[in-house]
Formats: sequence, C-alpha cells, structure tokens
Amino acid sequence: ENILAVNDAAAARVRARLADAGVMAINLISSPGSGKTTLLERTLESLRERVPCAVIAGDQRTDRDAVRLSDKGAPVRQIETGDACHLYAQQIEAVLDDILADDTRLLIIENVGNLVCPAAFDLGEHFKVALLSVTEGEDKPIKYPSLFLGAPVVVLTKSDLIPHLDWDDRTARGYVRQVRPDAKIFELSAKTGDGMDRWIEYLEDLAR
Amino acid sequence: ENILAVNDAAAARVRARLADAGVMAINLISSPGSGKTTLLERTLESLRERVPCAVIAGDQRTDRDAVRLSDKGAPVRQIETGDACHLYAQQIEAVLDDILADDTRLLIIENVGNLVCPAAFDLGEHFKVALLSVTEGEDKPIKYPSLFLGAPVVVLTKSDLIPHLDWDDRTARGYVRQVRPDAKIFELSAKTGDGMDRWIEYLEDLAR
Ligand SMILES: Nc1nc2c(ncn2[C@@H]2O[C@H](COP(=O)(O)OP(=O)(O)OP(=O)(O)O)[C@@H](O)[C@H]2O)c(=O)[nH]1
Ligand SMILES: Nc1nc2c(ncn2[C@@H]2O[C@H](COP(=O)(O)OP(=O)(O)OP(=O)(O)O)[C@@H](O)[C@H]2O)c(=O)[nH]1
Ligand SMILES: [Mg+2]
Ligand SMILES: [Mg+2]
Repeated sequence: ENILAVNDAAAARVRARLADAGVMAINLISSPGSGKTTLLERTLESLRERVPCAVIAGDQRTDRDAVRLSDKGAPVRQIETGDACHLYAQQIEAVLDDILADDTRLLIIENVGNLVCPAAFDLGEHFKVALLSVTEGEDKPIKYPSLFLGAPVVVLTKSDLIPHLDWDDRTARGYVRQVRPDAKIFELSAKTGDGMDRWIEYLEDLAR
Repeated sequence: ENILAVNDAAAARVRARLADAGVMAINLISSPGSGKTTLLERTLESLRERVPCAVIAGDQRTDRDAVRLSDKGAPVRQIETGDACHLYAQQIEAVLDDILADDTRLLIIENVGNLVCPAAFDLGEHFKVALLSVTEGEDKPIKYPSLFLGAPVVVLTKSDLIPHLDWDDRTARGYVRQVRPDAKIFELSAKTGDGMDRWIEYLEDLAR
C-alpha cells in the first residue's frame, strides 16, 4: 500500500541519518493518558546535563505536550497530526534539523496516544517502547497484540495507584510475556519517583 | 476514499434496519481500559428484564469482552478486527441477525479501544458516546477533538479514583464543552455505583 511504502522510505532515511549522527532513538507508544508526557518530564529533568536529548511530540491537536516538555534543557518539537492516529516518518524527517545538535545522543519520540496505529508505522527509531498504565487493566497486551509484539521494552506506569486498583502485577507481566517473551519490563511511578532510577540508568546506558 | 464509501453504504443499511426494528443503537468509544466493558457489565445487569438489550464488542484480538458481557441476559457478539483500529459498519451488519430479537430495544456497541479511528467510521448508530476516564487527564477532549466533536454524550468514568488523582472536574467539563458545547455529561463509577442511576435512567428513557 502506497502510504506505507512512502512512510518506510522516509523511515529508512531517518534511520540512516540518526546512525550517522550517533543518535539513539526510541518511539514511545501507549493509550491516551497513560503517562508518556509525565514520564518524559521527569526523564528530561534527570538526564539534563548528563545525556543530551531531543524530543518530538505527536498529537492530533494542540502543542500542550511540547509545551510541558520545553525548558527541560532539550530541544522539543510538536507535530500536529490532524486526523491521523499516528506519526509518520516523513514528519520526523522534517523536524530533525530543528532538534538535533552535534552532541545529541538520545531522541525520544512521544507518539499520538493510540495502542494500534503507531505499531504499524516505522519512524526510523531503534525500537518501540510500549507504556501500559496500571489503571488500564492487565489484559491490554493480548487484546492489542500488534503493539506489544513489536515492543522490546514495556513500561508499566502510575504504579503509585496500585493500592487503589485491582491490578495484578504477575498477571500483567504474564500477558506482556505471552505476546513478547523477551520484553524488558519497567514498573514505575513518574509521580512518586518509584522505579525511576532503574529507567534512567537504562537510558543512560542506551545512549552511551 | 473507497474504504469509507463502502463503510458508509453499510452504515446506511444498518441504520435503516435498526429503524425498521425500532432499535436504538449507541456506539461506545474511548481509550483502551477506560472502563467501557465494566460500565456495560453493570448496565446490562441493571437493564435486565427491563430493557431488552443486544451487545456487539469489538477488539483487535480475543473475545474477553464478549465473555465478560455474556450471561447478563442480553445476546452478545464479539468481532475481532485483527489489525484494524476500529469496527466497520459491514461487521455490525453481518452480526445483526444473530443478536436482534423481536423485542430488542437497545443495541450497545463497544468499539475497539481507540480515541481516534472509531470517530471516522459510522456504524449506523443513533449516536456516539465518548468515555473519558478520570485517570487519563482532563485535556483529552482538546487533544483528540475528532471524537468529542461527534459525541453528543460523554461519560466520565472511574470517578471513585478522583481522591487519588489531580483530576479537576470543572477543567475537564470545560474542555469537553469547548469541543462540543451541547454535550450531555455523565460522571460515574461502575465500580462503586456512584452516578449509575442517572446513566441507567437515561438509557431507559432512550429506549422507550
Ligand atoms: N497517579 C499518577 N498519575 C500519573 C502518573 N503519570 C501521569 N499521571 C497522570 O495521568 C494523566 C495523563 O498523563 P500524561 O503524561 O499527560 O499522559 P500521556 O500519555 O502523555 O497522554 P497523551 O499524550 O494525551 O496520550 C495526568 O493527569 C497525569 O498527572 C503517575 O505516575 N501517577
Ligand atoms: N477504580 C475503578 N476501576 C475501574 C472502573 N471501571 C473499570 N475499572 C477498571 O479499569 C480496567 C479496564 O476496565 P475495562 O472495563 O476492561 O475497560 P475497557 O474500556 O473495556 O477496555 P478495552 O475494551 O480494552 O478498551 C479494569 O481493571 C477495571 O477493573 C471504575 O469505575 N473504577
Ligand atoms: Mg502526552
Ligand atoms: Mg472492553
């Protein structure tokens, strides 16, 4: 299908450019409101002056996420996708010059909140990171397998809310592994900071 | 675009059939894990022996939602959409004979968890009902306007969790109305039952 072919050609160019620039890129994908932007707020604060980052935020409308992520020491660009339920590689390619500096080591893309569409569109990233909020229910990986199949890293978010929910951690991790046996799983609360150390260490290591 | 044209032709046929049968149909749309199925579980229990209902559940994979909604006294069918991020009207049309009885008055469709795609695909329903969980953040309506623009009814779910969140009700309702000024808003907890009476009364009235 032509749309996919055009996207993938752009993704290949993005991938080559990031390789040239020595930049690691991750594509954060999850349902609306799973905590992507909040996680990125805390992440950028922790990595500031340690790992030079760049951020691309995608949303149907508004630049609210980019605004929240600005003044954290990393260049940020917002892409409004309009009716589209996911970012396209062409959109990533178009803003790279604006956000990549000579010393950039980590590019983080926050995709449009959606558990389905972004899974199908390669943006030229090194890999996808799927977020699943503990408020969404344990069975999301098996009900929305296309994303989790392609995500080697999964972040379970809002862990601070677990005491107030029916969330069963073992069950949730079991479903993640049922779809992606080799998934690397993080569980954290961007709000309280619980589990954030391990996530930050992982990113620092990734960007080495 | 051909896909949309084929869908809308099927939606017109569904709409005509439901009108013939005197059945009111609503299309429940929200993010994954916003509480659609849990709301339907309690709804079917409340409407049992009062309003004959039929249910169609859509998911990428599994029949978990249909299984949860079975043995509530209403015929239920699961549609697995595979890679698709939304139900199609043709899929609804194909199962109507299985679930409509002579006395059916209310058809409830639980769409695939997604805030974007389902907004674009008419299923032949009377109207869309958008769900927004208080865990997802107040700004979803303005960030994902295509759904809320087309939803005359909005249900704010999981209200029992508000004490543990930063949720601001006035702000949230303000954003809903910014996109859809005439929205009828329900706020409830399917878990505790808070606000459910008003929702059930509304459905009984709708199905009259
Ligand atoms: N309790 C708790 N709430 C959180 C946490 N992280 C995020 N939230 C809340 O969850 C809501 C959504 O957070 P966001 O970070 O905007 O979510 P998002 O995934 O970026 O949303 P979209 O970009 O619209 O898809 C907000 O009300 C946050 O305050 C957390 O660790 N704990
Ligand atoms: N605290 C609380 N949790 C709820 C409520 N309603 C649903 N949940 C929880 O939210 C999670 C998801 O609920 P579901 O009803 O499966 O959500 P859904 O929208 O049908 O999910 P998908 O069909 O996969 O999109 C489950 O863990 C539920 O127990 C509520 O009113 N209060
Ligand atoms: Mg965000
Ligand atoms: Mg459901």
